[in-house]
Amino acid sequence: MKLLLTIVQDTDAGKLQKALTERGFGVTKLSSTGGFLRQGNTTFLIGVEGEEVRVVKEIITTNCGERTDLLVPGAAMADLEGVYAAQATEVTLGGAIIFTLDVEDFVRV
Amino acid sequence: MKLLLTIVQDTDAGKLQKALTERGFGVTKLSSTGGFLRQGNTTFLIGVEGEEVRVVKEIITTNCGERTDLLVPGAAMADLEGVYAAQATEVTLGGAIIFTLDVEDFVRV
Amino acid sequence: MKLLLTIVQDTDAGKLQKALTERGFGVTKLSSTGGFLRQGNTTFLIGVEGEEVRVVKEIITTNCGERTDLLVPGAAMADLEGVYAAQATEVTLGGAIIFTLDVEDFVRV
Ligand SMILES: Nc1ncnc2c1ncn2[C@@H]1O[C@@H]2COP(=O)(O)O[C@H]3[C@@H](O)[C@H](n4cnc5c(N)ncnc54)O[C@@H]3COP(=O)(O)O[C@H]2[C@H]1O
Ligand SMILES: Nc1ncnc2c1ncn2[C@@H]1O[C@@H]2COP(=O)(O)O[C@H]3[C@@H](O)[C@H](n4cnc5c(N)ncnc54)O[C@@H]3COP(=O)(O)O[C@H]2[C@H]1O
Ligand SMILES: Nc1ncnc2c1ncn2[C@@H]1O[C@@H]2COP(=O)(O)O[C@H]3[C@@H](O)[C@H](n4cnc5c(N)ncnc54)O[C@@H]3COP(=O)(O)O[C@H]2[C@H]1O
Repeated sequence: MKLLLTIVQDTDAGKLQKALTERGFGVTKLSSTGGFLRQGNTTFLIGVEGEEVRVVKEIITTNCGERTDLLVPGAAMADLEGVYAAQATEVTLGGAIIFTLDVEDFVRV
Repeated sequence: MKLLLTIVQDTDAGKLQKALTERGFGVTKLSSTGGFLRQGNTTFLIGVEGEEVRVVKEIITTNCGERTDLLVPGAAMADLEGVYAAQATEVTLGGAIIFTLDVEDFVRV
Repeated sequence: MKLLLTIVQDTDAGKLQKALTERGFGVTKLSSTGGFLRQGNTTFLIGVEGEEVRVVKEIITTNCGERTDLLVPGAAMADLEGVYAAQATEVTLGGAIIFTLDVEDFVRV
């Protein structure tokens, strides 16, 4: 068994938790804080049999992977700022960090 | 040294913490949430010398192991529900998950 | 890569977080509780390349290592307690516990 210690943004945490438990994977959630930005994030403990590690990493990537989005400022903001406001800006969202640790023994008592 | 990452129900956490520290074992407690039931639970970090892992697992089993209990509805409830309420029902309590990780180095500074 | 699971006193946590991130190290902070004294403390997850483990342990020791301090009771207290109060007493501060775990795989998605 492997333990995937996975750090994701709070905004992606609920989606990931649902996607993993719906497919029968065990998950435990810890609240954490980023060392650099000092903002809240989420650390998941996910114990997975070796042959399913690849599947779980795909689920994490689909739900939390880094992606870019076009942020078109809301109409109201555009009025306030005049002609220039309407242009879309590209922002980066999401992102996840996965540490894979080897589990010597796993037991349920 | 091994690190036992142990997930138990909140109701058993205090008992386990007391049982471990009374016997001189080091313990750190993290608040966590179950991925499936989304209820609060407790994740303990327990660093233990290799030869004492078996003892610690026994202490965890004694204090948090899965057990069944006969729940006899309180007398007041029985009055309300009439003749059928008085029967006892069997419920499952407790349960613990233990991941054993190998610790390459342990140092106190 | 190694994962340094480091438990420090709350009073030293901010200093350590700043010292590590200023030098470009990745850090995640978890709130925790000591098993024996039942007081809040801080558990850091620090993923570090193998060759930098020694440097990070030095940063932890400098910022959180156990040290003694001379506590001279405040002047106001000395007045109240008369002649004997002015003597300094030695107190122990800080201290950190570091578990080094091997990371089989580290990925950012
Ligand atoms: N492989 C793993 N990796 C990381 N953490 C793990 C884990 N397996 C269990 N846990 C942790 O231990 C708690 C108790 O798990 P247990 O298996 O006794 O009891 C579980 C199990 O009987 C059931 N369950 C859990 N996940 C399920 C799923 N995806 N589908 C169906 N039933 C599930 O619901 C109970 C409560 O689960 P919950 O998630 O709320 O709480 C879980 C979770 O926090
Ligand atoms: N093997 C281990 N596994 C997991 N976590 C560990 C650990 N050893 C230490 N820790 C964590 O580090 C904190 C500081 O431990 P330290 O050994 O410096 O300082 C300890 C130690 O000097 C003493 N102590 C701890 N447990 C004891 C016990 N069972 N019996 C007697 N003294 C104990 O009390 C101080 C505070 O302990 P507290 O538990 O509140 O807080 C502990 C605990 O959160
Ligand atoms: N080696 C490691 N060990 C333990 N935890 C780790 C880690 N690497 C990343 N993390 C965790 O993952 C979060 C996201 O990291 P990411 O690298 O995507 O995104 C990072 C990275 O792009 C940047 N960053 C992080 N530390 C930095 C530093 N010391 N100097 C410059 N930029 C940094 O700021 C973003 C947010 O960082 P933050 O610390 O708030 O939040 C981090 C931290 O909680």
